Amino acid sequence: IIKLVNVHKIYRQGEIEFYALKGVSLSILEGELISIMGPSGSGKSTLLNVMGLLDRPTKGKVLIEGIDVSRLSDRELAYIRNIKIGFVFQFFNLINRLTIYENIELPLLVRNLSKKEKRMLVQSAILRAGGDLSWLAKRPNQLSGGQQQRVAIARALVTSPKIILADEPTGNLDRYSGKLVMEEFLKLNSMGQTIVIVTHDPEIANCTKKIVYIKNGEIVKVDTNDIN
Amino acid sequence: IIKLVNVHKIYRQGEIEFYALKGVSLSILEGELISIMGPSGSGKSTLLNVMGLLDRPTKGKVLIEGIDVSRLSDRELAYIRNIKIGFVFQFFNLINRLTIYENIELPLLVRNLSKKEKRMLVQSAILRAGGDLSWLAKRPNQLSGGQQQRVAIARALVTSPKIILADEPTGNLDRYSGKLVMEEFLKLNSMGQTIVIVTHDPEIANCTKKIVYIKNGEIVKVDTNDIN
Ligand SMILES: Nc1ncnc2c1ncn2[C@@H]1O[C@H](COP(=O)(O)OP(=O)(O)OP(=O)(O)O)[C@@H](O)[C@H]1O
Ligand SMILES: Nc1ncnc2c1ncn2[C@@H]1O[C@H](COP(=O)(O)OP(=O)(O)OP(=O)(O)O)[C@@H](O)[C@H]1O
Ligand SMILES: [Mg+2]
Ligand SMILES: [Mg+2]
Repeated sequence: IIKLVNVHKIYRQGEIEFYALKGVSLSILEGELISIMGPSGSGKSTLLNVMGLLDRPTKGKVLIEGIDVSRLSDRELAYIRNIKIGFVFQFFNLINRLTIYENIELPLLVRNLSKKEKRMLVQSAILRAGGDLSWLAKRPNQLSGGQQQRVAIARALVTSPKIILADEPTGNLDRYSGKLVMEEFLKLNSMGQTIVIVTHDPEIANCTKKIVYIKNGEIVKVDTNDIN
Repeated sequence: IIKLVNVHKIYRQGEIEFYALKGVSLSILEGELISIMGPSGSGKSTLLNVMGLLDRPTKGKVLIEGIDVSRLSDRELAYIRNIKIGFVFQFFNLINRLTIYENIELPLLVRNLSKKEKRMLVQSAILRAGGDLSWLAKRPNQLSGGQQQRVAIARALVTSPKIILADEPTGNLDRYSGKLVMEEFLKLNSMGQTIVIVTHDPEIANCTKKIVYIKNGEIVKVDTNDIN
């Protein structure tokens, strides 16, 4: 469902060229649940951003459901991203002047839904992310770090996208809240959603069927995890 | 060195009163290394902000080295904070338009130091935090999440403050980088610095001599850890 072919991402600062990704090739099949692990600075967020069409590779191809996205305009890319992908950002990217309700509702705005339908989806999303309905009227800066993280997760879930990409979704959560989030991801995966999780937590990675290891912008190992 | 007496922190939204901290009393002796653990939303960041003079309690007293800080003006508070305390924020609070060098240098600006002295302190700080000298010319948005976290740690270390307060300093780090940070904290503690770490990671907490557990804004348990 996502295919990366020889993807490179180069950042230039004047004369200096830095390779954040060097020749990364990866195929993710529909319905897979995989984690990506690696040292800080190894390229995980960059890789996820390329998969999630938030960033274009410097070289190489990205195919979403077989479509080569380099052929698409920014507008078409944004459309595909909104329809097919739910993204949990490493630092949430919540909008401070909107309420939590409005933040979670954001991905729904391009669809033709009634006020009532949207409210049900938003409420369901925040509960599924392990959050609380009482947060909906608040603003992001009135919530704790872990609470904001769960709001970011809810926003990624609200459209029930085919593909969920999560960048360190439990980094600010205690073990219990982190478990609830993983249980929701496992449930969604059992119903067919494709999920890719970047994580530093081996306990999270151990819940997934495949672990991709990245180091210095390259994939160095892929482990298949035999879980129940 | 830090004493909280019956501290309350109340947030009001119209008629609604929410107690983020309810009657918290805590004494931290000079040279202690303690961790604070608890569920997401339990009040850890609020507690650390009150200890670090970034926030004033609604009720109760805060004493820093015996001085009741409620008697001080905001300006005097800021002065004490700059001189005595190094704070690592949960979300770093780096300034995007400054370089990494300038970000780490910030706490040094009120002191009378030569350019050379400042450069040595900044370079030492970033290395001690497990970072790399090559980051110094960059800007925060050119670094990965974990790299930014280590810059935030470096900024808290650069003045060698008596008290270091760290809010989840390893949340975005891989195990190896997290270990390097803890080793530095242990080293500083062995040289007399008082260190308080808010963490969700039991492995980090196990390196500290005392663990304070907080739940729903109250301290529920204090464990003394017998480590080598
Ligand atoms: N400005 C505010 N207005 C209303 N409530 C607030 C405000 N700031 C924080 N709170 C509430 O205070 C409680 C404690 O927040 P705090 O940030 O201290 O939690 P925490 O223990 O650090 O959580 P985490 O582990 O998720 O970072 C939370 O329930 C939060 O919703
Ligand atoms: N705009 C940029 N300009 C220059 N270098 C960049 C830029 N953005 C990222 N990098 C570099 O690319 C590398 C990979 O960054 P990335 O954010 O993907 O790492 P990561 O694996 O997600 O790390 P972490 O676990 O710390 O979040 C890092 O070394 C970073 O310094
Ligand atoms: Mg990252
Ligand atoms: Mg917090």
